Amino acid sequence: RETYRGLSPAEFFYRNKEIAGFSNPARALYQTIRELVENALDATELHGILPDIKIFVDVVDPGKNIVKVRVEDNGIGVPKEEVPKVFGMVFYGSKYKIRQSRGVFGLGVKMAVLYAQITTGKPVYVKSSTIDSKEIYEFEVMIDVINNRPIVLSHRSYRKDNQWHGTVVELTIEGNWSYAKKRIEEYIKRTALITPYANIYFKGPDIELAFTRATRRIPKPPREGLPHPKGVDIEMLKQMIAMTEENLSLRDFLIKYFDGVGKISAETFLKWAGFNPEQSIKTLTLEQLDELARKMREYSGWKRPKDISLSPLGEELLRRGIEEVLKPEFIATVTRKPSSYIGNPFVVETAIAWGGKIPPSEKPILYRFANKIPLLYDEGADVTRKIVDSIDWSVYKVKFPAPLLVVVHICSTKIPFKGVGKEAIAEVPELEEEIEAALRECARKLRMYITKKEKELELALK
Amino acid sequence: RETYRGLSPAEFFYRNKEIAGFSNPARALYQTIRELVENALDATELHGILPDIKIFVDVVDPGKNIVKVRVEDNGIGVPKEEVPKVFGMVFYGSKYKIRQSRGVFGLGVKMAVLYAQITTGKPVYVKSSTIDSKEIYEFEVMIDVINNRPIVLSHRSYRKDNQWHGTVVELTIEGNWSYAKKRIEEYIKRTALITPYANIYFKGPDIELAFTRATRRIPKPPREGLPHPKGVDIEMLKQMIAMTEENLSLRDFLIKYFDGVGKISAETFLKWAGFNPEQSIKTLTLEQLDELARKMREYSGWKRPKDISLSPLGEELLRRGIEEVLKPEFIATVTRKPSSYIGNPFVVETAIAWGGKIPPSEKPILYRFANKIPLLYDEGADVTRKIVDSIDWSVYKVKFPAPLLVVVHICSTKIPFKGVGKEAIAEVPELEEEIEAALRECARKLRMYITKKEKELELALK
Ligand SMILES: Nc1ncnc2c1ncn2[C@@H]1O[C@H](COP(=O)(O)OP(=O)(O)OP(=O)(O)O)[C@@H](O)[C@H]1O
Ligand SMILES: Nc1ncnc2c1ncn2[C@@H]1O[C@H](COP(=O)(O)OP(=O)(O)OP(=O)(O)O)[C@@H](O)[C@H]1O
Ligand SMILES: [Mg+2]
Ligand SMILES: [Mg+2]
Repeated sequence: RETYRGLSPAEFFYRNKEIAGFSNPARALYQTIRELVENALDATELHGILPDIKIFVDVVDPGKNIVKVRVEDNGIGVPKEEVPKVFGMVFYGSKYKIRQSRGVFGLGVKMAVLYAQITTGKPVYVKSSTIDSKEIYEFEVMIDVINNRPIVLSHRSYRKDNQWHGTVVELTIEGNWSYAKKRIEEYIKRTALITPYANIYFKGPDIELAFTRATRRIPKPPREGLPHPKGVDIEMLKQMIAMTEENLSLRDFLIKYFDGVGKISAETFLKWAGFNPEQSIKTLTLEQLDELARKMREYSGWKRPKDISLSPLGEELLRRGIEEVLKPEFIATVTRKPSSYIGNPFVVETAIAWGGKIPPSEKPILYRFANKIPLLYDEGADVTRKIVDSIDWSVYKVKFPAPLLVVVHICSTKIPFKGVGKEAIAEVPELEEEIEAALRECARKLRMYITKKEKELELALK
Repeated sequence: RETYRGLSPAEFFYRNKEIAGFSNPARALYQTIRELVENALDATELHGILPDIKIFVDVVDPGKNIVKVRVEDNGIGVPKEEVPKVFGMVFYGSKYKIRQSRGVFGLGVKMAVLYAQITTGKPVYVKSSTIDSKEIYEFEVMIDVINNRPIVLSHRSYRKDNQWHGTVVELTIEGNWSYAKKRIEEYIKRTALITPYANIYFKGPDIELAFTRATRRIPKPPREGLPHPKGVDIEMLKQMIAMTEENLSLRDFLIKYFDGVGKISAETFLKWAGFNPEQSIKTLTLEQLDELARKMREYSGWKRPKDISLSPLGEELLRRGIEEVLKPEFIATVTRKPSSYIGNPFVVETAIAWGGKIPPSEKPILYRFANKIPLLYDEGADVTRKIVDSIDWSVYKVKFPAPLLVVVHICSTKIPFKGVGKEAIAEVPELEEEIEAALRECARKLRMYITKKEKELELALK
């Protein structure tokens, strides 16, 4: 009497779009812009290209809240044969790897395409060309929601007679510009703060923002890494063994497929774990796989995860970005050494800015960033806010109200986001320790500055 | 140079299980239990069956935190041919309809099965029989993660020689009982509170809870409803028109497929919207569909959504449940009339309990429920906590610390959950209004009680 059915991923997110941040026309406009901007910045910066990003928002029908959003970048472009799926298939992308990037789910732009399709019936317009392509191509794509497949409404290509490479994405959605304007402006400003090597131009219905790059120095792009033994599980082992054609020995399997495992460490571990290093991986039983995964997680002798897969901003760029956008009286910055949780490497960078254009407030203003994405919502559910509030700032000579702004940037190959809308970060103990340690390092520098200013004031008063 | 790939939904949730609440062994044990219990209660109560639910938690290997979870119910069972997909395919289920139920995503039990597979490599064990089935069947199922398909490891069936119907689900997972125990106990207690017509038996490693039903009265099960015109979008119209074989007129299409639309209201609306009621739906252009969807959402003359698809507890059962579990000195209850947001009907029921076994606290203790599911996490991100904190309780003669407990239960065909882990509810204005109105109604009754007690005290002192 019950009827049973399945849903495609596209249909699931069509029915539950608020879970991805598309809950109302104001929030949806914000989310559409950020999904496109984050894709544009990944397409440039992950490949060592200085980003030139342009964002255009036009209200095409004020009575119906119809808004056109267009984002242009000078990135690596989307290969022609990949355009339909990249824009028209949920859970499809190029960021399913062990490498720091803004995108992680293979869902973002599809949510925006879906939202446009739902609210205006219009396809996404894409124009792109890769660096080595001889042509420029244009597509109009919609999503076949029932089947989670792209529908190409139109496409054309023509010879490229210049060196252009990059992507243009244009969407027409129901969006509430006046309600969303403040947050969008804040998002653009904070993006400029965390990417001081990017040119970012934003043209909205009643506002124009232009951030010229403060430096041509760009962080070293992250490189794809291998999984770390600390993060292994039995399902992962099964899949990896099924995917290897060769019947490797346990030792060679560990060396080849895991981060930072050499011949000596593999053999030391296997002897400790009670395994024969020569055993062929295809002969492992389920019980042995379970035991192997468990022992790999438990072993404390592994090298810490490499950080080649990370790309922190670094203290100098963090300082430049904050100076450009906030012009404070004082800045303290800290970029911590890499740490890790369950085999996922991460770096915490923090800054404290004081005075200048920062308005006084009753508790520290907090700017949160994850993999260079500004997080503006759900602050109350974010681990970083919890830590900032748990610090007794009077120890550092801060009396509220104070012109105190705290910047926290977490880089990782796996940011523990609480939801697919990427707004709040979960409480991971290793992360909490690092955030607090970094903040206190900055706070001590602030205290030295406040002490110095107090002394100068005393001298001036004599 | 970038490599592109897609993920199946199973692989997506394998990689991002923390987004569904499976973030660590303690939380995962809690989530596993609740996913199974919520399925068991849906399988009984949605069909008018008085629930008999048994939950068993055993620590099978304390050193490795391996825990076995078993849930038994007397529900409608799972049809034999549906067992593999229902337990082995993400986004598959029987609750993708317009009808109040605890389950909504077609994901819950699969997350638990996936988590067991990842942490112990063990399949889910299922035993079931539907009411009219002549046999009982047992299955062991795992998920083919890459392809999002079930793998049936074993199955057997045998003749049923009694009237048994229902389901047994057993999973072996890595779970931290000692860390999760307190929350699990609270979850079971609150489940008993909100379902006073259920027998709930819980046996854990060092604890046994038995809640015998306080009444045989059960809320009228919800009936499947039709979509309401206020909630329509162009994608929905396209899909509905594509699925209808007959080339209906616009008027007949509205009458047949939408909630509460009769001949007169359909014609009145279509004339107001500038459409010809006789136009065949298959001849509508994209522009017309867009206009039709827009006008359907805008029109203020629709009947309010029917509430046959809802199943609130009602004031009497809410009172019984609170009395049984909390034994307070005073209870005020309110079940509001149905309301709606974007065409989704909802009912808010609240209760205020005072004194008795309720401990005094600095602000009201809050028990949140959504479709009879207790919500225990992310209170800071929930709209209900925000409203409870925004009320000035001194107006109702409450001085803190006070033994004040607030119960808020929201029933809807679409609960605006913030995430697939179902822990916090988003800020929907229509919902906020109703929650506040209901709480103030209860608070006024509390004030009368407090006033009466003050008078009694005065008389006693004379
Ligand atoms: N502007 C762009 N330039 C180049 N490639 C792009 C661009 N936008 C999207 N892509 C490609 O499309 C893929 C899918 O994008 P989408 O936003 O849906 O997912 P994602 O960025 O991988 O992850 P997330 O869901 O977290 O955003 C990306 O992985 C990338 O390969
Ligand atoms: N104990 C049970 N008795 C009968 N049917 C069940 C039982 N458990 C699960 N099912 C069936 O399996 C389906 C899938 O369950 P699952 O928990 O994955 O999703 P859901 O309950 O529909 O939604 P949600 O993801 O929100 O829990 C259910 O819709 C129901 O049809
Ligand atoms: Mg993206
Ligand atoms: Mg369920």
